[in-house]
Amino acid sequence: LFAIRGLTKVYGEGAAAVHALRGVDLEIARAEMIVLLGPSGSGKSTFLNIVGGLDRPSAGEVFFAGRELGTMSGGELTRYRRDHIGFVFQFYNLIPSLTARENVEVVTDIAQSPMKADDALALVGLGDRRGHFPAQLSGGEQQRVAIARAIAKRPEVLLCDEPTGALDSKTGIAVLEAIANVSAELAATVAIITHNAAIGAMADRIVRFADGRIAEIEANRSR
Amino acid sequence: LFAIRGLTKVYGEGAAAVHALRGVDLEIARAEMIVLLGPSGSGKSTFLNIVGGLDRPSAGEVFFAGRELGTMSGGELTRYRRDHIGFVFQFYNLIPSLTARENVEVVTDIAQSPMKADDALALVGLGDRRGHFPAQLSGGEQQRVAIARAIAKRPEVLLCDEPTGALDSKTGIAVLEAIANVSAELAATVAIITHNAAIGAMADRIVRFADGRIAEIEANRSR
Ligand SMILES: Nc1ncnc2c1ncn2[C@@H]1O[C@H](COP(=O)(O)OP(=O)(O)OP(=O)(O)O)[C@@H](O)[C@H]1O
Ligand SMILES: Nc1ncnc2c1ncn2[C@@H]1O[C@H](COP(=O)(O)OP(=O)(O)OP(=O)(O)O)[C@@H](O)[C@H]1O
Ligand SMILES: [Mg+2]
Ligand SMILES: [Mg+2]
Repeated sequence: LFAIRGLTKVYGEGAAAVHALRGVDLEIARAEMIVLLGPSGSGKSTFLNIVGGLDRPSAGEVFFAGRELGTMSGGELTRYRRDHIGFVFQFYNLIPSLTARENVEVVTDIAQSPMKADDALALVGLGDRRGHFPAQLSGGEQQRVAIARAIAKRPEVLLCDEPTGALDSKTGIAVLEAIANVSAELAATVAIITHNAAIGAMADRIVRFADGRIAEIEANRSR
Repeated sequence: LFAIRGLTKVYGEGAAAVHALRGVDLEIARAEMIVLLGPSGSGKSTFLNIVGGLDRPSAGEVFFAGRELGTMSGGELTRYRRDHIGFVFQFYNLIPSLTARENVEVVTDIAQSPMKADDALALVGLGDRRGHFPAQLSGGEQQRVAIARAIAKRPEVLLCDEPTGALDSKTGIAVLEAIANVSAELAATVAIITHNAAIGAMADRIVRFADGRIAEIEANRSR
């Protein structure tokens, strides 16, 4: 489904230049689940943002179902994200002036065949927090709203940036089961950035980043 | 050093009331390190915020060296925080318009015997990111700036809310060593909220929250 070639991203210039991605090659099959691991600062979020159409590379290409994202205008990238991608952001990116339910509905109101917002919130254990604003939610509760928003969309592609970072292991497992069940039902293509070994166990392949490159790809032998 | 009695915090009213803390009792000895564990939403951040003088309880008392925080005015609480507390926030709370180094200096400029900002940033592995703004830093790098800011202050009391949530295990260990070394040097009193078992291994006692109460306190047998 995805073919990524020579993906490069440089921030800044000259002596201050930061080479966040240094030529990344990867293919992702339809309905596959891959996990992205690697040290802090190794380029994982930058990679996911470009694949999700939220950022543009300095060089290289990302093909999605044969279309190269670099040829898309801003409006076309917006439609690409809206029609195909569910994204769980590392910083949650919730709208402070909307409740949990409203934050999910912003996305489901324009999706093709979404879940009900309340059903998605129930799947992540937040049924009784629907009317709360982000400032009235704990860290882990905010993260779970961000996850509910992405899975409620029932997207073809689910991109998750550290979806369990703020969660205790029991809540994290419940959330991973929600992600796994929804994606299995949709045969979704899933890429998850995580430090959580339990997610590693669910993946088809494990992709290790180091210093802006892919250092290693291994098939998950425990599956 | 701390005596906490009947600490209670209720948000909202009537049917919508959320009982975030339901009468928490705890004593914390000087130079002790305790770890706070518990499910998402169980009251850990609320507890730490009140102990750190960032929030006020609905009922109950927090004694710090014999002074009850509930008797302090807003200005006295501000001085309490400035003079005694280093805080690592679950949401980092960095100032977007200041660089990493400037974010640390905001705190060290008014501290009694601080580290140099550059030394603290080096301790968390960010020596080469000092001039970056928060938006130019990865999630884990932002979290490390927040940690550097707290430990650079060389505080008497260090309160950390999920300090390694966004970090891979190797970076997390380096950061924990920085926290452990700085606090040992100062004989600081440390309370850390975490899901990271490695931090649990460093603690004197493990305090488990559930549903706004302390469910269990155990001495750390592996020390
Ligand atoms: N301003 C608020 N209004 C209403 N409820 C609130 C408010 N702030 C927090 N809460 C609720 O209080 C409870 C405790 O929140 P707290 O942030 O202390 O949990 P926590 O243990 O830190 O969770 P996490 O591990 O997810 O960070 C949560 O259920 C949360 O929804
Ligand atoms: N706008 C920017 N300007 C300059 N450098 C940047 C910018 N955004 C990111 N970087 C740098 O690019 C590198 C990769 O960042 P990225 O967010 O992809 O890392 P990451 O693997 O997601 O890290 P983490 O695990 O800490 O979230 C980092 O070293 C970061 O400092
Ligand atoms: Mg990241
Ligand atoms: Mg919290």
